[in-house]
Amino acid sequence: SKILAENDRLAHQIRERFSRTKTLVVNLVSSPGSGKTTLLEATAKALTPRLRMACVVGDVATERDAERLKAAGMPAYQILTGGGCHLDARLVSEALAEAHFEDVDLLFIENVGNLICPTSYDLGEDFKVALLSVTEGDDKPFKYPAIFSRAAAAVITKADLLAHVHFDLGKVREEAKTLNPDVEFMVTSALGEPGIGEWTAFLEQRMASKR
Amino acid sequence: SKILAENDRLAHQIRERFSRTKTLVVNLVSSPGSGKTTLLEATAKALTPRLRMACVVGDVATERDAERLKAAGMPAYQILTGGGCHLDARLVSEALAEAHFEDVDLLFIENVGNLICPTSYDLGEDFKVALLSVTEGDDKPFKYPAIFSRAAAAVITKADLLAHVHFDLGKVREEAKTLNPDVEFMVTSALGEPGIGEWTAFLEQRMASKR
Ligand SMILES: Nc1nc2c(ncn2[C@@H]2O[C@H](COP(=O)(O)OP(=O)(O)OP(=O)(O)O)[C@@H](O)[C@H]2O)c(=O)[nH]1
Ligand SMILES: Nc1nc2c(ncn2[C@@H]2O[C@H](COP(=O)(O)OP(=O)(O)OP(=O)(O)O)[C@@H](O)[C@H]2O)c(=O)[nH]1
Ligand SMILES: [Mg+2]
Ligand SMILES: [Mg+2]
Ligand SMILES: [Zn+2]
Ligand SMILES: [Zn+2]
Repeated sequence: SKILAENDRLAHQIRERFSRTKTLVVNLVSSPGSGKTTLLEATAKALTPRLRMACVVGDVATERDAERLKAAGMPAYQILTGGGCHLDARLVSEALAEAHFEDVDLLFIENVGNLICPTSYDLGEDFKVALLSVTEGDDKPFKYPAIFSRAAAAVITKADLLAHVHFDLGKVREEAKTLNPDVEFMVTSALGEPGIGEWTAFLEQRMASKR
Repeated sequence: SKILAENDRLAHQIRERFSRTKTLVVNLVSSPGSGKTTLLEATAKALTPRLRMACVVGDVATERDAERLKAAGMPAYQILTGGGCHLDARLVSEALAEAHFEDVDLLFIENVGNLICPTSYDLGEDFKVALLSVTEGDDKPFKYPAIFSRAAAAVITKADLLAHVHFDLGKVREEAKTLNPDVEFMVTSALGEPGIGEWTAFLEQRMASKR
């Protein structure tokens, strides 16, 4: 369609720009409340000042997420979609024109909380990451297959709560791998055990291979 | 727009049909994994056989939710949207033509897991209900204001987990009431304390006022 063609043109421009600067661009997609912002707060604390990071964050309303990220030491630019259910390349490229995130090693895009619509939009990212919290149920990969098929990583979040909920990690891994055999499947907690070590190691590995 | 006008025509037909039979029609909207199906399973167990209930449930993929509901004793018809991020009146009216849910007191529509898009579609329901789990964060009403402004009830789910997460019930209630002063705000757990008493009382009250 014409809309996607225009989107892809802008996404291509973004990708070109960040391949010149060797900036790794990561697009985080999840349901509302799966822990995108909390993971980024923990990432800011773990990797600053060694790496220079920034985030463009999309929401329907409020600047809450950008405020949280800035307080955690990560420069952040808030996109307000005014009701839109996903980010597209136009919104991201307009944000980048305003935000001036020049010298960054890692650019995060925190998408609007939505496990369906953001899947089909290329934002110029190197890859998408799907977050799934242990509190959402272990049936989600097959129920929302598109994002799990396209994401480079499936990040299980809030694993510190595993003792309190029913969540069969093996089943979720199997479903994720069925949809996408190459997916990096990792288990994290931004607030407790096991921490975010698998996540930061994955980012470092992907940055190295972009260089 | 033409699409919404056609949607509203079909929604009107659905509403007419169920006002003749005095069936209460409830449209449940939430993020993926907030607990819609689990609440309906508990509702089936609490209200059967006194009330005759049925459910039309929408998902992108799998029949898992309809299977769960049928196993809990609630007749259920699964709509597969094939990628669509919300139910519309056409999908619901086609499902009703197949499902033959004739003599029911309560018809539930479990919408696709998505806190944004389902808000704008009238499905012929008497009202929408927004579910928000305590594990998703207490910042959501203002971050996703449209559904909380339009829902007749804001149902907090998984309250048995309150001891393990940060969730300020007072703040969430205040935000929900700011967006919609008439909203019925209730706190539930389908698996533990405090149970679903406030929810079933609300349904009975709304059924009585439709009769
Ligand atoms: N126990 C626990 N709670 C977490 C963890 N990560 C996030 N949370 C909680 O989950 C809730 C939502 O977290 P957010 O980071 O705001 O989620 P989000 O995906 O950014 O939400 P949206 O931007 O609205 O889509 C908050 O109450 C967090 O405290 C974790 O690792 N462990
Ligand atoms: N502790 C606790 N967990 C719950 C409760 N209700 C639901 N859950 C859990 O939350 C997860 C998701 O529940 P579902 O009922 O499948 O959620 P849903 O909203 O129907 O999900 P989708 O249909 O995919 O949008 C499952 O692991 C449930 O066991 C509750 O009251 N307490
Ligand atoms: Mg966030
Ligand atoms: Mg469900
Ligand atoms: Zn959408
Ligand atoms: Zn939609």
